[in-house]
Parts: sequence; C-alpha cells; structure tokens
Amino acid sequence: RDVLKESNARAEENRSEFKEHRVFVVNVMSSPGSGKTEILKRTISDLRKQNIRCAVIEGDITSTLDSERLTPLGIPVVQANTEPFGGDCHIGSHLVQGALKHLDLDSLDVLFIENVGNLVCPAEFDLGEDKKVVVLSLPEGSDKPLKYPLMFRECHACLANKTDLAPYLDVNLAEVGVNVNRINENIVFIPLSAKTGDGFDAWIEWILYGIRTKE
Amino acid sequence: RDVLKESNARAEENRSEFKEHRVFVVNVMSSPGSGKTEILKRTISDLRKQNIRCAVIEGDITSTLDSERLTPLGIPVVQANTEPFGGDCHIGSHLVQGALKHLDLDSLDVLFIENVGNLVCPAEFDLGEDKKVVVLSLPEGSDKPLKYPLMFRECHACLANKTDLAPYLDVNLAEVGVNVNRINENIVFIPLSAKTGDGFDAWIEWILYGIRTKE
Ligand SMILES: Nc1nc2c(ncn2[C@@H]2O[C@H](COP(=O)(O)OP(=O)(O)OP(=O)(O)O)[C@@H](O)[C@H]2O)c(=O)[nH]1
Ligand SMILES: Nc1nc2c(ncn2[C@@H]2O[C@H](COP(=O)(O)OP(=O)(O)OP(=O)(O)O)[C@@H](O)[C@H]2O)c(=O)[nH]1
Ligand SMILES: [Mg+2]
Ligand SMILES: [Mg+2]
Ligand SMILES: [Zn+2]
Ligand SMILES: [Zn+2]
Repeated sequence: RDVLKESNARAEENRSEFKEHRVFVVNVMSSPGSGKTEILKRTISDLRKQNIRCAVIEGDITSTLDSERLTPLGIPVVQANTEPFGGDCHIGSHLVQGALKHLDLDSLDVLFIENVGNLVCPAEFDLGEDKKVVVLSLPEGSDKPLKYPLMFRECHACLANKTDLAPYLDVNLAEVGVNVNRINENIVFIPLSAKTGDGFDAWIEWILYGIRTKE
Repeated sequence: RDVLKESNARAEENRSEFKEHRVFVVNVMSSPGSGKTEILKRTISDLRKQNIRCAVIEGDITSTLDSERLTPLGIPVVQANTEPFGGDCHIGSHLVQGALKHLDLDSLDVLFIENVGNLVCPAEFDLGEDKKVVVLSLPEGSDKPLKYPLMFRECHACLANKTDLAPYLDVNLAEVGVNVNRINENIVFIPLSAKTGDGFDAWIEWILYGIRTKE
C-alpha cells in the first residue's frame, strides 16, 4: 500500500537526519499506563546528572498531560497529537518529522519518542529510530508477550516496570522474562521501578551504550 | 469507506440475530491486562448461581490462553483470533458473525464478547452488541479517560478494576470516577475487584437489568 511506502520513506529521511546529527533515538511503547512517562522522568534526570543532553517527542492521541509532566525537567519536549489527523492509535513518521522542526538536533545526544499507549499497532511503524523499547508493567500479568507477540518481536529491549508492586501481585517476574524471551530470544530484559529507581542502572547503561555506538 | 459500511452492515445482521433470540450482548474492552478475563470468570460463576445462561466470544490476536481460563466454567466459549486475517487490533463484526455459527443463541440469556486488549481502535467498531463496557484498572493511573477519550465516550459502563491494590498505589479512585464522568456524564462507574469480588453486586445487577429489558 502507498501509505506504508510513504511512511517508510519519511522514516528513512528521519533516520538520516538523526545519523547526520549523531542523535541516538529510542521509540518507547507500551499499553496505556505501563509507566512510559514515569520511566522517562527518572531516566532523564539520571542522564542529565551525567551531562547527557536529552529531548522527548511526546506522542498522544490528545492532551498535553504527559508533556506537562516532563517540561519541568528543563529539556525540550514536543507534544505530537494524532487527533487533528484523525486520531491514529500510533505515532507516524510524518508526525515525528514535523516535531523535528522544533528541535535542535545538534544540541542532543538522545531523543526519546513516547508513543501512544497501544501494545499492537505502534510496533508496525518505523519512525527512523535506532531502537524500539517496550514497557510491560507487572500488574498487566505475565502472558502479554504470548498474546501480543509482534510488539515483543520488534523490540530491542523490554522494561518490566513497577517491580515495587511485586509483593502484592500474583505475577511471577521470572515467568514474565521467560515469556518475553520465548517470543524474542535477543531482547534485553530489564526489570525496574520508575517509582523507586530499582533496576535503573542497567537501563541507563543500555542507553549510554546506544549513544556511544551511534555512528 | 466501503470497509466500514460492510462492517456496519454485518453488525446490523448480528444485532437482529441477537434481538430475534433475545440475547443480551456486552462488548468488553480495555487495555491489555486490565482484567477482562478475570472479571468474566467471576461474573459468569456469579450469574450461573442465578441460573443465567452465559457464553463468551473470546477475541484475541493470537493464542487460546484466555479461552482456556474460561472453558472450565462449563459454558460455551468461542475463540476468535485476528492473526489469520492480518492481526487486526480489534475484533470485527465479521469475526463475531463467524463465531455465532458455533453458538446456540436460543440457549443463552447473555453473550459476552471479550475484545482484543486495546484502549483505542475497538471503540470505533460496532459488533451488533447492546452495550459497550470499558475496564480500567487502578494501576494504569487516573488520567486515561482524558488521554483516550473515544473509548470512554462510546461505553455505557466503566469497571474500575483491581480496587484491592488501591492501598499500594498513588491513584485516587474518586479522581478516576471524576475523569470518567468528565468524558461521559452518562456512563455508569463501578469500582470492583475481580480478585476479591468487591463491587460485583452492582455489576451483576447492571447485567441482570440488561437481560430483563432486552426487548
Ligand atoms: N507503583 C508504581 N507505579 C508506577 C510506576 N511507574 C508508573 N507508575 C504509575 O502508573 C500510572 C501510569 O503511569 P504513566 O507514566 O502515566 O504511564 P504511561 O505508560 O506513560 O501512560 P500513557 O502515556 O497514558 O500510555 C501512574 O499512576 C504512575 O504513577 C512504578 O514503577 N511503580
Ligand atoms: N490484584 C488484582 N489482580 C487482578 C485483578 N483482575 C485481574 N488481575 C490480574 O491482572 C492480570 C491480567 O488479567 P487478565 O484477566 O488476563 O486481563 P485481560 O484484560 O483479560 O488481558 P488481555 O485479554 O490480555 O488484554 C493477571 O495477572 C490477573 O491475575 C484484580 O481485581 N486484582
Ligand atoms: Mg505517558
Ligand atoms: Mg483477557
Ligand atoms: Zn489503531
Ligand atoms: Zn490497530
């Protein structure tokens, strides 16, 4: 279909922009409420302590609620809403391209794209990113990788968030990891908690490695 | 678009089937892992105690994991997967029509359709149901109605699930209710817990009323 061809062409344009300015780009996806924004808040404040220059494109259907949670961090945040374009359930490469007009890529080391909360469709669209990351929160249960496999197949890392809630849940964290690796044996599995900071060292290390190895 | 016209035509065919056999049909939607299947398990066992005849069409992209959790209840469960048809992120009226071939509607009072876990696209499609119900679990946070408004606008009832976890979360249940009613002032808001059974009386009552008033 022409729409997909057009979308992939823009993704490649985005990708060469990012390559030219040496910006490491991460597309963060999950179900609604898994904790993408909360994770980004703590991630950005940890990275800034290491003088890493960050920005966020905040993808949503509507509202600026998530951007408002990130702007106090003092980094560039561009809100990209799909509602004016029909309410798409995923961020497209053209919306990312539009957002880039408001960013100075030369001043950045890493760009996070927080996608619309949806464990299905966003996995199908290339935005020009270097890596795709899926957040899976423990309250969702351990079977989601088996039931929504495409997302887990497409991603390079899986953050198992809200580990602080584990004592109150019937979910077995080890089983989550097993199910994730059953769908994708190469995915990096990182349990963490955006609330307590538990597990963030491994996640920050993964990002720093991505920044260092960006051509 | 022709696809939508075709889909709505089948939905109307489904609707007249349900009307002819006096079956009350509920389309249950949510994000992945909000607790649709867990809620259906307890709902069906409560209804069977009142000799209500139930069946479930279990919509998923892939796998029979959810049906396997429901079949032990001894009711008809039909698994409808979208993967063979391209992996749609929502159940369509044609899949429901296909599933009806495996059900004896004369032997039923209520039919639940558990949709694919997705807080966006399923809200756009009519299946021929009487009512749409959205499950929102407390761990997802209180802002989801404001960020994913279409689903809450389209639904007749909202089940705020996992209230047993409230003591461990920073989420304010009253705020969830306020946000839900801001988007849809007519929606019935029912806090409950599939784990403990808390709040199920109101939900069962809502279903019985639907069955009684089905023409
Ligand atoms: N206990 C606990 N709660 C968390 C954690 N991370 C996020 N939350 C809570 O989970 C809810 C949703 O978090 P968000 O950051 O809004 O999730 P999101 O994935 O960005 O949601 P959308 O952008 O709407 O899809 C909020 O109530 C957060 O406070 C965590 O590590 N532990
Ligand atoms: N504490 C608690 N956990 C619950 C409750 N309801 C469901 N769960 C848990 O939440 C997780 C997901 O529940 P499911 O019933 O699979 O959710 P679902 O909406 O059917 O998920 P999908 O069909 O995959 O979209 C499981 O680990 C359940 O045990 C509840 O009321 N309280
Ligand atoms: Mg968010
Ligand atoms: Mg389910
Ligand atoms: Zn969609
Ligand atoms: Zn979709």
